[in-house]
Amino acid sequence: VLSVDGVSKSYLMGEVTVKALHDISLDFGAGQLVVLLGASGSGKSTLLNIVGGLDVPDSGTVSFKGLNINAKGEAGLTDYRRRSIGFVFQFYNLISSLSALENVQLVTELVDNPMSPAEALELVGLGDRMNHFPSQLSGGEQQRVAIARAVAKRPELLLCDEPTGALDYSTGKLVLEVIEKVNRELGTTTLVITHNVSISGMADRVITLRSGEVVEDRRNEKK
Amino acid sequence: VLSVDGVSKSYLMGEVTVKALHDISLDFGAGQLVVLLGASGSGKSTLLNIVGGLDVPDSGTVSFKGLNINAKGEAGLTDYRRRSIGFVFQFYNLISSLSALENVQLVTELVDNPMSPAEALELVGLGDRMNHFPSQLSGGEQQRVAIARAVAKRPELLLCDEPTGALDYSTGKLVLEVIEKVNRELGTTTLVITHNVSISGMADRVITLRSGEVVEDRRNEKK
Ligand SMILES: Nc1ncnc2c1ncn2[C@@H]1O[C@H](COP(=O)(O)OP(=O)(O)OP(=O)(O)O)[C@@H](O)[C@H]1O
Ligand SMILES: Nc1ncnc2c1ncn2[C@@H]1O[C@H](COP(=O)(O)OP(=O)(O)OP(=O)(O)O)[C@@H](O)[C@H]1O
Ligand SMILES: [Mg+2]
Ligand SMILES: [Mg+2]
Repeated sequence: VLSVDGVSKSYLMGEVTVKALHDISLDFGAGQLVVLLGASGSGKSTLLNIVGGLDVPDSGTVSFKGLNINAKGEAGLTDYRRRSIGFVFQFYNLISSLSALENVQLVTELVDNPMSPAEALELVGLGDRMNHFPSQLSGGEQQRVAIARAVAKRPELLLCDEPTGALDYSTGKLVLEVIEKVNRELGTTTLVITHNVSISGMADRVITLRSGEVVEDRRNEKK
Repeated sequence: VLSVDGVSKSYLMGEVTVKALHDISLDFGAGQLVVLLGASGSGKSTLLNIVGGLDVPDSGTVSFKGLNINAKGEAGLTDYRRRSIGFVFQFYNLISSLSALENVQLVTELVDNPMSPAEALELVGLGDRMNHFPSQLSGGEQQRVAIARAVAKRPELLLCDEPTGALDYSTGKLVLEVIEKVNRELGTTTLVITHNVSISGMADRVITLRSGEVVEDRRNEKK
């Protein structure tokens, strides 16, 4: 359902070229739960941003349900992002002037069949923090609002950049159960960047990046 | 060398009072390496911010080398923060218009005997990223600039809020070795908030918070 074909991305820094991604080709089946591993700076966020239509590759294509996501201009890309994708950013990207509830609501209003914002926040243990603003929330609470916002959309494609980075063991486990539940019950194709090894245990497939290249692509036989 | 005495902090949210910290009393000896554990929202960052003079308690005092840090007004507090403390923020707080090198330089210029900015960045594996701006760095790279900036000061007190949250296993291990080395070679009193269990292994003492209270305070017999 999601196809990455020959994608490369580089940055020119004076005389040095930083190759963030080099010739990445991957196909993702509907409903697959994929974990993306790799050292700091190996290209994981760059790949996720390109798949999510937040960044454009220098070469290569990304296709969703057979259609090139970059072929329909800015409007087509915005539509893809709004309707099809739930994105959990590495830096959360919450709107500081809106409460937790309003941050989730902003996104659920854009789609046809969302969860209620309150329901999504309850799922991640923030039922008693709905009226707090981002600056009034702990790091892990902000991260969980970002997760609630992404899953509340009931998206076809869920892209999560380090969803448990700021969480302790048991809160992280709670969040992973939410992600795994959404993947299983809605058939959401799910890509999770993580350093949390227990997440790879629940994945169908584990892909490892190193210096912008895929160095391992392993199927999990747990299912 | 650092004393927290009867510190409490609450937030009034409409009809509900959120008790972020409740009557915390702790003494930290010079050169101690302390790990602070606790679930998301348990009050860890609030405690660290109060110890670092970035926030003021509702009641109780914080004393550094016998002097109440809040007793000398804004000027005294600014001086305490600049000279005595290296702070690694949960959200890095880098200046987006300055390069990695300049971000570290800004801080080393304030003290008498700092490391060179280049040296500090090399220590955390960013020798080849010195001229990148924060927006041109991966999440883990930004976190490492924040760490370089804190240790380059050669501070008396090093306060780290989740210094390995965005890092993979081996990069996280590198960072912990830097923190542990600074603590050992400079005798820096070090408080580290983390969810990374391997850090508690290297600590002299492990303190656990739950709902704003200290529920465990354990000495490590490894040394
Ligand atoms: N705008 C940019 N200009 C220059 N270099 C960049 C830019 N954005 C990213 N990079 C570089 O590209 C590389 C890959 O970055 P990316 O954010 O994808 O890494 P990552 O795998 O997500 O790392 P982390 O685990 O630390 O978040 C990094 O080494 C980074 O320094
Ligand atoms: N300005 C504020 N107004 C209201 N409540 C606040 C404010 N700042 C923090 N809180 C609440 O205080 C509690 C403690 O926050 P703190 O940031 O210290 O937690 P933490 O232990 O660092 O969590 P994490 O591991 O998620 O970073 C949280 O439940 C948070 O919602
Ligand atoms: Mg990243
Ligand atoms: Mg915190």
